[in-house]
Amino acid sequence: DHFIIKALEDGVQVIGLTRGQNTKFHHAEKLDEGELLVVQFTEHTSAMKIKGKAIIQSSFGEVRSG
Amino acid sequence: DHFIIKALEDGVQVIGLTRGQNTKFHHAEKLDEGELLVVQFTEHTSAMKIKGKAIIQSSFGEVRSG
Amino acid sequence: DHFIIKALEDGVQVIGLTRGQNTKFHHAEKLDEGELLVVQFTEHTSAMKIKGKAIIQSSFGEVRSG
Amino acid sequence: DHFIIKALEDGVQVIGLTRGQNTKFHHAEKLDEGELLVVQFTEHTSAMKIKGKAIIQSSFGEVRSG
Amino acid sequence: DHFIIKALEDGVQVIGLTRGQNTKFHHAEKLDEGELLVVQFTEHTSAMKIKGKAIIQSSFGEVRSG
Amino acid sequence: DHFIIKALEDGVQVIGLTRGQNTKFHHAEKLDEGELLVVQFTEHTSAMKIKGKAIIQSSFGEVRSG
Amino acid sequence: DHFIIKALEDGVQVIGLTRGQNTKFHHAEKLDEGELLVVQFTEHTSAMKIKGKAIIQSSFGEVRSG
Amino acid sequence: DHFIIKALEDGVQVIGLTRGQNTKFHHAEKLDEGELLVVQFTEHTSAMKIKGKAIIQSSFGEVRSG
Amino acid sequence: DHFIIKALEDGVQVIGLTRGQNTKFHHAEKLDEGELLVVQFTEHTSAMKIKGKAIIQSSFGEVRSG
Amino acid sequence: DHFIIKALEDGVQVIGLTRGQNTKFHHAEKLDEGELLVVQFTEHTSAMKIKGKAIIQSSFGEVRSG
Amino acid sequence: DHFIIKALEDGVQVIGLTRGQNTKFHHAEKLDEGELLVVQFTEHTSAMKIKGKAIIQSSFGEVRSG
Ligand SMILES: N[C@@H](Cc1c[nH]c2ccccc12)C(=O)O
Ligand SMILES: N[C@@H](Cc1c[nH]c2ccccc12)C(=O)O
Ligand SMILES: N[C@@H](Cc1c[nH]c2ccccc12)C(=O)O
Ligand SMILES: N[C@@H](Cc1c[nH]c2ccccc12)C(=O)O
Ligand SMILES: N[C@@H](Cc1c[nH]c2ccccc12)C(=O)O
Ligand SMILES: N[C@@H](Cc1c[nH]c2ccccc12)C(=O)O
Ligand SMILES: N[C@@H](Cc1c[nH]c2ccccc12)C(=O)O
Ligand SMILES: N[C@@H](Cc1c[nH]c2ccccc12)C(=O)O
Ligand SMILES: N[C@@H](Cc1c[nH]c2ccccc12)C(=O)O
Ligand SMILES: N[C@@H](Cc1c[nH]c2ccccc12)C(=O)O
Ligand SMILES: N[C@@H](Cc1c[nH]c2ccccc12)C(=O)O
Repeated sequence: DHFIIKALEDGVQVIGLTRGQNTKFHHAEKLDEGELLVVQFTEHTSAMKIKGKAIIQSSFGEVRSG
Repeated sequence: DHFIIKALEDGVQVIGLTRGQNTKFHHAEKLDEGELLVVQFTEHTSAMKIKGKAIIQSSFGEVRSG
Repeated sequence: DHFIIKALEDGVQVIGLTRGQNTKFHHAEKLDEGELLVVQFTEHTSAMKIKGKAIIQSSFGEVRSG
Repeated sequence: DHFIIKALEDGVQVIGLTRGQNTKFHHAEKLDEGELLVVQFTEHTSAMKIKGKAIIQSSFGEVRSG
Repeated sequence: DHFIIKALEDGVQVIGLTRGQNTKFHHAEKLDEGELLVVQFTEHTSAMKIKGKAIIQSSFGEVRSG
Repeated sequence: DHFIIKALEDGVQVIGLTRGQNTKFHHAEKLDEGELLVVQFTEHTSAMKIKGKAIIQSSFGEVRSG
Repeated sequence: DHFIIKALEDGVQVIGLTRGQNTKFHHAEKLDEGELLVVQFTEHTSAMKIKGKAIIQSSFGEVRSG
Repeated sequence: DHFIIKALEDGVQVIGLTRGQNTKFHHAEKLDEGELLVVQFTEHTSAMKIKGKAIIQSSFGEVRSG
Repeated sequence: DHFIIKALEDGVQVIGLTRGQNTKFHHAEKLDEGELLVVQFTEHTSAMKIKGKAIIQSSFGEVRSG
Repeated sequence: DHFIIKALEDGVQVIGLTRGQNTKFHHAEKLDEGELLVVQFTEHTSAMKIKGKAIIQSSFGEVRSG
Repeated sequence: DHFIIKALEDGVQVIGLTRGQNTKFHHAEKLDEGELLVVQFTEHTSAMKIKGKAIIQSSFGEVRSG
């Protein structure tokens, strides 16, 4: 399971939420317009939050945030 | 198995229910309009509840809540 | 194997039945109209009962209850 | 492997038959009209019998009983 | 691997044959018209015989007996 | 891997051949017209022979014997 | 991996070749016209030879020998 | 992974090459016109050479040698 | 899971982010126009960032960065 | 993962490159026109080089060398 | 996961990058025009760089470098 996030503006954030009993933010990767981030679910990340204008590609197709 | 939730209004909640004999709420992630949350089932989460206006993408296609 | 239940009226119940030699109700999650519940089969749940008006999405497509 | 049974009348029964050398009834879940039951094969259930008017959804499509 | 048998007349029999070096009948489930039986291959059942008028659904589609 | 054999005449035989260094007949199941046999490959059966008029359904589609 | 061989004449042979460093014939099953043989690759058989007029069904479709 | 070789002339050879650091011929199966050979990759065979006029069926479709 | 990145200008960067509790840059591979990089997720890389004009091929299709 | 190479001229070479830290040639199989070679990736071969005019079939379709 | 590289000019390079914490070049295979290289990801190779004019076939289809 992976996801591709393409920022459509500066300041887009892709935030990793911790796996386990507690759910906290462990990392926020900032993207400038045009930059691309490819991410997986991992041992430490079981949820992700996306803030700002971006395109997200997944096995379900595309969706826009922001 | 993962799900993508896109909030269509402020105050949308994605609630994780505990895996195991008891079923309780362990986390409620609040989303503002346009924000996106990508979640999995996990060792601690075997059910999820979604309150408020949102689009949910899954392997079955899309469905709206609220 | 997961299922998405969207309540079409208040008071919809998604009931978990115990896995094992005995079959009893271990949890009933109540949904108000528009709320959505995403559930799995688990170590503790090997059957589910749905009461009230709802849409159920599964790998077989959609079906309505109530 | 799971199955979705939708009762089309009151008094529909979904009966679990025991896995193992002996084949006996271990549980009969009664459904009223409109109620829905989602079931799996399990460690204790290797056959199921359906009595009364119902729709059964499986990976093979739909079939009616009764 | 599972199979769905719908009886088209009373007295349909779904017979389980033993797995192992010997092949004997270990159980015969009788179905009345309209009743439905969903069965798997199991640790004890590696062949099944169907007598009487019925519809059998499998991954190969449908076939009628009787 | 399973196969469905529908007898088109009385006296059809579905013969199991032993798995292992030797290849012998270990069982011959006789079918009357209209009767159906559903069989698997097993720990004891690695080849099957079909004599008489029958329809055989497999993952490759249908074929007639006899 | 299995194969279905239908004899189109008497005297068709389905020959099993041994698995391992040596390649020898370990069994030749003779088929009369119309008879059907369903075979697998096994711990003892890693190649098969077919002599005489027959239809062979496999995951690649059909092919005729002889 | 298996392959079906149908000889289109006498004297077709299907040659097994050894698995491991060395690559040598360990067996050459000769086919007469119309004969069919069904082969797998095995613990001892990691490459095969085909000499003479034949049809080879594989998961990629058909190809002719010779 | 792999990805193919084709640089459309000089100075494109494919950056590997560390797997684990911390998320840092562990490697930045620079590509000149026309050069191609094929990468996997690995034990050390659970996210990748792409800066500059490039085409990225993945199981979701193509997307452009920059 | 296997590949089928059909030589379109004499002197075609299919060269196996060693798996591991070093990458060297461990075997070169020469093919005459019309001969066919079916090969796998193995414990000793993690790359292959093809010289001369040939058709190569793989899960990606066909491609010509030379 | 494998890839097929066909050189469209002399001097094409397929470079293997090391798996692990460090990312270095461990091998560069040079291809002359028309030569073909089939490669896998391996225990030692988790990224590959391609320089020069070539066609690359992968599960995503074809792409040209250079
Ligand atoms: N810490 C949670 C994160 C999470 C995953 N899926 C969720 C769904 C709802 C709420 C929280 C979550 C877990 O690992 O389970
Ligand atoms: N605690 C329950 C949560 C649950 C999962 N699926 C359900 C279906 C119905 C009711 C509750 C549930 C369990 O792990 O099994
Ligand atoms: N306790 C039962 C629940 C069940 C699952 N599938 C069923 C089908 C019919 C009746 C009961 C069931 C079991 O785990 O097996
Ligand atoms: N107790 C039997 C139940 C069963 C499964 N499949 C069957 C087919 C026919 C008759 C009985 C059965 C078993 O576990 O094997
Ligand atoms: N006891 C036999 C039953 C059987 C399975 N498949 C067969 C095919 C032919 C005859 C008998 C069988 C076995 O387990 O192997
Ligand atoms: N005893 C043989 C039976 C067999 C399986 N496939 C075959 C093909 C040809 C001849 C015999 C066989 C074995 O287990 O291997
Ligand atoms: N004894 C050989 C039989 C064989 C399988 N595939 C082959 C291809 C060519 C020649 C022989 C074979 C082996 O197990 O490997
Ligand atoms: N002995 C070699 C045979 C082989 C397989 N694939 C190859 C490709 C090219 C040359 C030789 C081979 C091995 O097992 O690896
Ligand atoms: N170090 C993080 C990297 C990561 C993966 N997926 C993410 C999604 C969001 C933010 C960070 C990440 C991890 O292994 O989990
Ligand atoms: N010895 C190398 C061979 C190799 C495989 N894939 C490659 C890609 C590029 C260069 C070399 C290779 C390895 O096993 O990893
Ligand atoms: N040494 C790195 C190579 C690598 C793989 N994927 C990457 C993506 C980006 C940068 C480097 C890499 C690793 O094994 O993880």
